[in-house]
Amino acid sequence: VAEFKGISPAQFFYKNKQLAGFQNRVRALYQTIRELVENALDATDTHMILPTIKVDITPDGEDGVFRITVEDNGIGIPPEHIPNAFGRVLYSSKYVLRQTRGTFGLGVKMAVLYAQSETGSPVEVYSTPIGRKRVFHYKIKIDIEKNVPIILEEGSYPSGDARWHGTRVSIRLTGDWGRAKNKIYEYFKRTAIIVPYSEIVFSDPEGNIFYFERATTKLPRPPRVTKPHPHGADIELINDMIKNTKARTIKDFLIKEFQSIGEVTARKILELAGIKPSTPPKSLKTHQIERLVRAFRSFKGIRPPRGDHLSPIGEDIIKIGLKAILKPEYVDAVTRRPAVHEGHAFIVEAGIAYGGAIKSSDTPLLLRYANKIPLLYDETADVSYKVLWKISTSKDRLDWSQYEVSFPAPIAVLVHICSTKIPYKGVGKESIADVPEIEREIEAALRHLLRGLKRYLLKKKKEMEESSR
Amino acid sequence: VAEFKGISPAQFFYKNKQLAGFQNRVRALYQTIRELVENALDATDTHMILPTIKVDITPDGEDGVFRITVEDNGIGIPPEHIPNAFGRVLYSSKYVLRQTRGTFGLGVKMAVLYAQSETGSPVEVYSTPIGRKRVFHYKIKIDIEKNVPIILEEGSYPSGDARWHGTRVSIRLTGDWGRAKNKIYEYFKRTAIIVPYSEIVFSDPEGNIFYFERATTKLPRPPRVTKPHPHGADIELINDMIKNTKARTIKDFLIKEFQSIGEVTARKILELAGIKPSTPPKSLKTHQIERLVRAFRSFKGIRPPRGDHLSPIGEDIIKIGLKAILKPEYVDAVTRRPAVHEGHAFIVEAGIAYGGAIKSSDTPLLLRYANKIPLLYDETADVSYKVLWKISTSKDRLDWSQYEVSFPAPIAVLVHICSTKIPYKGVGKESIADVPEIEREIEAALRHLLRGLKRYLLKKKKEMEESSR
Ligand SMILES: Nc1ncnc2c1ncn2[C@@H]1O[C@H](COP(=O)(O)OP(=O)(O)OP(=O)(O)O)[C@@H](O)[C@H]1O
Ligand SMILES: Nc1ncnc2c1ncn2[C@@H]1O[C@H](COP(=O)(O)OP(=O)(O)OP(=O)(O)O)[C@@H](O)[C@H]1O
Ligand SMILES: [Mg+2]
Ligand SMILES: [Mg+2]
Repeated sequence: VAEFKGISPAQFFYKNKQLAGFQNRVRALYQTIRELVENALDATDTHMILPTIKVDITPDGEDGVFRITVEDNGIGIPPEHIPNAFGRVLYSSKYVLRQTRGTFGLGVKMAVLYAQSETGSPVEVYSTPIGRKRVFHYKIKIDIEKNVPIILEEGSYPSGDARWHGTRVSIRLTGDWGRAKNKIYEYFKRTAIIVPYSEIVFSDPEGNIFYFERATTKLPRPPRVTKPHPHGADIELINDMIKNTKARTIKDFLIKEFQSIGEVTARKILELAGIKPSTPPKSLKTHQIERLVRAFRSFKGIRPPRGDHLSPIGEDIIKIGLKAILKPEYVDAVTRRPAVHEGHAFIVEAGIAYGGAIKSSDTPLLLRYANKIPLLYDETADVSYKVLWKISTSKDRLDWSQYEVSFPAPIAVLVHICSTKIPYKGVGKESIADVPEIEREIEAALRHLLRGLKRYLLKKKKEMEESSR
Repeated sequence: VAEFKGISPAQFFYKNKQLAGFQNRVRALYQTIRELVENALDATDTHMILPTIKVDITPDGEDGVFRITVEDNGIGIPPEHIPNAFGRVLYSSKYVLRQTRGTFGLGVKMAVLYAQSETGSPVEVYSTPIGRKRVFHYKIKIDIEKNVPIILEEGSYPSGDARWHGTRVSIRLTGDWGRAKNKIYEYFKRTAIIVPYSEIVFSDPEGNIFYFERATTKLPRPPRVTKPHPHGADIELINDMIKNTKARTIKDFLIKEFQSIGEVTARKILELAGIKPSTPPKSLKTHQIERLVRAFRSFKGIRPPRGDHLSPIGEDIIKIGLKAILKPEYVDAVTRRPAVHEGHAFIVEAGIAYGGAIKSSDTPLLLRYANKIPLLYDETADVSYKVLWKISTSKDRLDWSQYEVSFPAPIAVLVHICSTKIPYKGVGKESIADVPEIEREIEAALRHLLRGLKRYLLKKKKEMEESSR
């Protein structure tokens, strides 16, 4: 007799923690740092705050047990939402259509689940939301069966500094520092490259303190919430939008709730779908919504989504970051125009750094980023690696020597993809699927930068030849 | 002001369907076939039933819309569980510690979610559980916001044949048959290789009918439910086990609820953990359970898990499958002894097929399987590919020519990993993480088979030299 049961999302992700990057004590330590730092950065640069982030990893009690603390000067978390934000899997402030690092509503909860299953310790949260004058603090565990927070302690006290705001999160877990440290050091370096406007202080369990100073006060333009585009729509998305709309007619619904649909386009789409423009949206039947989705897909006159809600880093900031951390002799960057994939706009940016303090190596150093998050694992499964490999090794493709580069060479290549929907291959956010539109954009960006590098190398070669006469 | 909210697992997987292999109309068609066929096989061979499976893909209405129907002679589904089995994400009969293809409680629901969002159609289910004399039928959609089934139709009628039992599932969705067909054909061939005891009839949208006949009536031994092993335990697993145990003392709890713990081992572990053997399990505090987990990990005297609950395919059946589908001149297979990873036993099996009808190619054809499921995508991210590549290309490794093989060559390599916990890299089950213990087992199995192939090729070379004198 088969045993049927349902489980909660907390049970699901606890049982399958390897899907989220928590498969062992090496990866769990790394992933916890990532999840906390990425939440801290989302709470700052997304809101035009210059980030100041303090990270501590300290041995705590038994061998192999560490306390990880991350503190930021971000927007803080309203106290009524703190228990669910840390204690309920699939709870988030980022379930809106805006480019942020966080997207799943899972990250910090994975760290809490892991810590609680390894040391039994709750997460400790201190937070002062902008404009509030108190520090709110909580000790939280997760009731895995019910997927609800267990509040072990809560309270508040007056904040010492009326202008301070931010969050401090502290987690106690088992980790393998020895095996994880190189990846963690690399994570901080790559974070400093992509957010050179951030000040980061990292103190490790061996007593070392790493200070990444703020290399610029320039911030990228902030991301904005945008509306869905018809090409990203299906029946269930429309059902959900209809539930929440105040529009009284289907024509107004299309114009108001979607991007890229004006009066003329709305009428044409409705005509194609055989639906009267005055129809109340909430009265539509499923087969009518199906015809609407078909009309979206077959009607050729819908403008592609714009990209101005996105938040690219920008060529200046990319160059500042590469210079500050890699100290190359030559650096360049390019931000491509917005492109589209399944109704979501995306922007590819790339950077190249050559020579100087960069070590020579048989292959270029590939620095991958998605929505300003550094991706360090699963390189060979990633779309950027595929493009770089194709440029480097395909018989029918141009090769590096065509750009005056012969390996071993001191060269680093940065690729950043930003979008309201990143096609991550897994919830652990380590690699990006090889979507053809994204592949094309990365290749175009890299070739543009390689042409610039070639001009530089040719000029340098010429100068050396002249000076040696 | 940040917009906080929680979402259901149905909303989560609907929004992130690319994580589960439903990223576009090519992959969705392929993945739907997989999920339905894998459920059908779980309902048969796991229960010592020779599988007979019928698969139809038929154009249905508009261009690009298909109806997929899969019918099996399996154990069926009790009617009271059908709505949740098809309409509630994270609902399953396979959340027990036993080797099955299904593990997540998500597969068929992803197909239902995709179909409903693309065509608005419900899934249609017909089922007669073993021993019942009626056919129970349902039309079900998923309430995505609440993650509960919506039953559009239900009923039952007397089954025509008192001995018939099984299930028929029918789904209507949009798909790109042209781009998906080669992968789907390959999926059926690779399924026929691994379950040659199964009869499969597949009729495609072009009117072709593919009949994979039952090549043997030998079935692998069925998998059995097993108990957790202490090395796979953490605080939350033990909490959960304590909730459900009838054991009155912690000593009896350890002996009864875990595998590999007898009287002596139980006493020694409890001594190490500083817990009295007579302590009632439900009275233990978190810090005591933490000491128990430490004792599990530090005590050296715990036998590794046995593997006899696992269900390897077996060398005979692997060879039958390879012969029936690839028609090689030479075939061999090996089933390794059980090994262990994080408290879960696993068995690696491998097969090799050479010559005959196999086409020569620059690289060996790699056939990957996990718990009898063929894995066709993400090959380069998979542990088997990594091992094969390492054997083939590392400078310090033996290469293929050492085994008398020079490329191009007509060679196929099969790797099957079975376990109560497969370290899949994603919920779409396409590749397996490179866990060192698994890597070692695959390499040992392949080298064993390559030595056998070498003997065959040397013998063949000698015979040809002698006959040419
Ligand atoms: N340091 C922080 N400052 C402000 N808000 C935070 C901070 N850390 C967490 N939060 C809040 O808690 C929520 C849950 O965080 P969590 O990491 O689980 O999910 P997420 O960041 O939304 O998505 P993802 O799973 O992709 O990380 C966030 O959406 C955010 O609102
Ligand atoms: N053809 C079938 N015969 C018998 N039971 C079935 C069949 N199809 C589905 N089921 C039942 O429905 C449940 C849910 O199926 P679903 O594919 O969603 O999850 P699963 O197979 O348990 O896990 P996974 O997500 O890994 O596939 C199964 O556990 C099984 O009990
Ligand atoms: Mg997060
Ligand atoms: Mg399944």
